[in-house]
Amino acid sequence: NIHGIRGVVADTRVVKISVIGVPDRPGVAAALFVPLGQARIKTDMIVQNISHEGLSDISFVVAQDEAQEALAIIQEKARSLGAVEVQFDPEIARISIVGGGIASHPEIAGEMFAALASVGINLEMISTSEIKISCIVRQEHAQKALQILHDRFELGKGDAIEN
Amino acid sequence: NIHGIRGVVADTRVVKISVIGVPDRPGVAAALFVPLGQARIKTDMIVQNISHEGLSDISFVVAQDEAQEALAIIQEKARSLGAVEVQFDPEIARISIVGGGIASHPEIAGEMFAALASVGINLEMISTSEIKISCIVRQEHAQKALQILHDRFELGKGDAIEN
Ligand SMILES: C[C@@H](O)[C@H](N)C(=O)O
Ligand SMILES: C[C@@H](O)[C@H](N)C(=O)O
Repeated sequence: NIHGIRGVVADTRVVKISVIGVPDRPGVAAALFVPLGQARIKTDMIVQNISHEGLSDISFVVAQDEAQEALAIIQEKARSLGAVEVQFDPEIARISIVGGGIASHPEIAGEMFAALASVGINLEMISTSEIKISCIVRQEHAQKALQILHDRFELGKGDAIEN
Repeated sequence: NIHGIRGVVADTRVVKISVIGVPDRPGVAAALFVPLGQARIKTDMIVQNISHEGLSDISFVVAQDEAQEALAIIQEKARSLGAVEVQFDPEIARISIVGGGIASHPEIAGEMFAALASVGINLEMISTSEIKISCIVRQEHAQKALQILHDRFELGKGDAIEN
């Protein structure tokens, strides 16, 4: 396979929760995630970009079977923080490329984004590290996303997994 | 140490580039990151949250010595995409907790955020995976951040590193 990528994974049994317009000041992220941790809820792909006019959005992904509990906790905390709103989106898929090659192959991110764009898939959230590139897309695109990435990165049969 | 965390790292020789208000449609992320990959520029911590009114922000971190070249590429691409603006921020530190324990210890994220908040550090960007939790903070807080996380997670001397 190309670039030493170990595989591509599509997770469809996850949901996205976004807290919109929270104050960008110390303690806000803690206020949201300490209670989730205390409830033993596993959060993944926590994403927060830079703020605008003192307000930030914080999103994260949770497993479907923890979603209701996570949402209840978040809605209460968001209210006390004065958040603009909480969005709950179950119709997502998380598409991830994993592999040690990412750090040493700076072209992988762009190639993954271009591959998904080539079949018309919009990237709704992005989060990357040296060993993993993850994108949130509409759940209906999961199969198509796996296929194009499998083809583009010349992966073997066992390397493109849908969960 | 607590939770099987392997260490905490502060990277201060990095800069943040943010492309503000790009269209949230297929191909935009590719337009920005394919040229960076072709220039062999290593991007880390690409972060994109959900869009508002059809527009998104995309941020990423690059090493100081690749920053000028990355910025030049991004500014040209951002212009052709009709981005609202490009922000360049060199006064940052990336604070990361690394360890296999993160996936199985859902309390780590909240505890990290709370520890940093307890010493007044604002979290400007957040990006997480099962093996790494990264926050962008003001560069001036790097030492303080390392110290509080080292103390809170009871890490040994060699486990809190400033780069
Ligand atoms: C928005 C949120 O991350 C806030 N900046 C905090 O530090 O908690
Ligand atoms: C904003 C950008 O990520 C866009 N949604 C794309 O798919 O390229």
